[in-house]
Amino acid sequence: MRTIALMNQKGGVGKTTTTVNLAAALARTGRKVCVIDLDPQSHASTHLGVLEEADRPSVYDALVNSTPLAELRVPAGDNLWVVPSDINLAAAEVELAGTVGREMLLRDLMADDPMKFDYVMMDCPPSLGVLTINALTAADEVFVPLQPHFLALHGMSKLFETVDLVARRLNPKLVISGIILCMYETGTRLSAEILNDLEDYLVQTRQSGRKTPWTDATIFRTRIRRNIKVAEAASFGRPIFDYEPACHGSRDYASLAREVIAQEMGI
Amino acid sequence: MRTIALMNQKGGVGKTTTTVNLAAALARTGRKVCVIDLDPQSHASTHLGVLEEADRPSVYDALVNSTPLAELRVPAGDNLWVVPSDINLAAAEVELAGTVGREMLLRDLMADDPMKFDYVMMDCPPSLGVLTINALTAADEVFVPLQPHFLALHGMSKLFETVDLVARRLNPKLVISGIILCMYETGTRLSAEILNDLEDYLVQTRQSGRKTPWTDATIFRTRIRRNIKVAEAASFGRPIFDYEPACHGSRDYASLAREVIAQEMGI
Ligand SMILES: Nc1ncnc2c1ncn2[C@@H]1O[C@H](COP(=O)(O)OP(=O)(O)OP(=O)(O)O)[C@@H](O)[C@H]1O
Ligand SMILES: Nc1ncnc2c1ncn2[C@@H]1O[C@H](COP(=O)(O)OP(=O)(O)OP(=O)(O)O)[C@@H](O)[C@H]1O
Ligand SMILES: [Mg+2]
Ligand SMILES: [Mg+2]
Repeated sequence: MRTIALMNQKGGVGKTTTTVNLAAALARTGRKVCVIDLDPQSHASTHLGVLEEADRPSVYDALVNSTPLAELRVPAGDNLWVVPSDINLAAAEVELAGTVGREMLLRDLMADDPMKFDYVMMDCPPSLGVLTINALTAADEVFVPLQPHFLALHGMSKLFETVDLVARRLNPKLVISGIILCMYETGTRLSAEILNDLEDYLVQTRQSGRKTPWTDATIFRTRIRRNIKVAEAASFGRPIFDYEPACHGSRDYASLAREVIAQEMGI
Repeated sequence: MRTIALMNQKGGVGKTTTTVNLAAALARTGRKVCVIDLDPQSHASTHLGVLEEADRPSVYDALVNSTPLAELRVPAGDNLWVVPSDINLAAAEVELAGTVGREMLLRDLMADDPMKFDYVMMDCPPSLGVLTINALTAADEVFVPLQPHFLALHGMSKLFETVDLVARRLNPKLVISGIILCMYETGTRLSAEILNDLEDYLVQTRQSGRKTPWTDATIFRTRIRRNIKVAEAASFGRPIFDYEPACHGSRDYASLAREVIAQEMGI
């Protein structure tokens, strides 16, 4: 079982879109996949067609009331499930501030969950608060969706620093196993420059000789190209494969899934 | 003096880019403009070429240690100043949780500020936490940068609800005076559909007859078109006008500034 946190504190870089479409791509290969939506805006849930319902419990109840994940999980397609979020989660930062071991809540809920999956994928909000820290403490791996823009690259050192802190204090097995280039605009100088900067940054951080959580991080060769159909799919509450199976977006996410599966051999 | 919060809890919709470029466009007309960077990632500061320096106080010190804004403000161009942010601001949510009147801290600092500007523009982080609430309590007006995508539109009702709460409990004069369409891709069906949905939503919310903070909200006619030069300008730490004065981005932000100035007559 691979437990992966999709995180990046920069907003709008493709975290949710990648969580949903990569999860769907892996499910199409027969692997059992569970998405956990940790964003109070519940965009991953919405994108999978699971809309907020007044009295339905959500991941908020898991964290604040210890409701088992199995009671919250709903089907979202063949081999695909989602533990939905809701807006109450926005209060979790303050509500959990005084809870002992607040960073380990999700990890313990997942350990108690009888159902096993091939992949558990956690969509994180655009911040480094208690929800993202819960995901990093529960995960074995981190995938970093990244838009090849300057402001998105600017935050990588803080992202790495946070992952390092969690690895040292809360979750020694945590590694950054992949960086996913999203909304890639082929042919622009900016994309090429940012990619160069990123590669240089990885090489430089490795030269220190110290083993870090990103020492073995790879930049996936598949670029998720900017393609309006990917954004349209969200408005239909379906992954890209159900909406427009022959577009760039479907090919790119299928190709990314193949690279992710190829990593399994090495694990 | 107009005090404007640029906010949208959805990530990556163009808040920072619009704060910086609209502020620069207004400054080019001779108006005195101060940007306040309330995002812990300090992207507005970086985009204005004001890089984080160890030991330099920031808006964190204003909120947590009551340092006057005048001591924090640095020049960022002709008629343009910025009160920079820093990463310590990320802890403000938890650090201020127990502070009495934590939502009014920025409002009171601004009231004490001897220097008066024509425009004060606050860049908010992608959340509805204490930093954004401080901006809404200190502001007279809200501008909502919005990418014409489904997930961005999805959050508008929560955004309006939050502004309504702040207007009722903390700041009765607060209104949403403008919605700015960013990263607009002309000719795509999605942009046109989202724009229609947004217009319908505004009409519907007005029909209730009750006066709300968005009753007079206008969708600015200027669309900020997607244009890679706008993203490139951020990596040079300059507003678009200094980087590429003849591109779509410069024309769009200049046109937006003209619409914003035209609103002054009505104020
Ligand atoms: N490859 C793509 N091509 C075109 N549009 C895309 C692509 N990937 C994502 N988008 C759109 O870009 C916007 C940002 O993506 P998304 O919401 O997945 O990012 P995020 O990092 O999850 O944002 P947040 O920080 O708010 O959680 C969305 O409107 C989405 O539909
Ligand atoms: N008109 C545009 N054309 C092309 N790229 C743009 C445009 N406006 C903004 N961008 C780029 O899109 C990305 C998102 O914009 P920006 O960072 O301003 O959004 P934001 O809402 O402030 O994000 P966050 O939620 O992280 O604070 C940035 O990399 C920016 O350079
Ligand atoms: Mg998201
Ligand atoms: Mg921003």
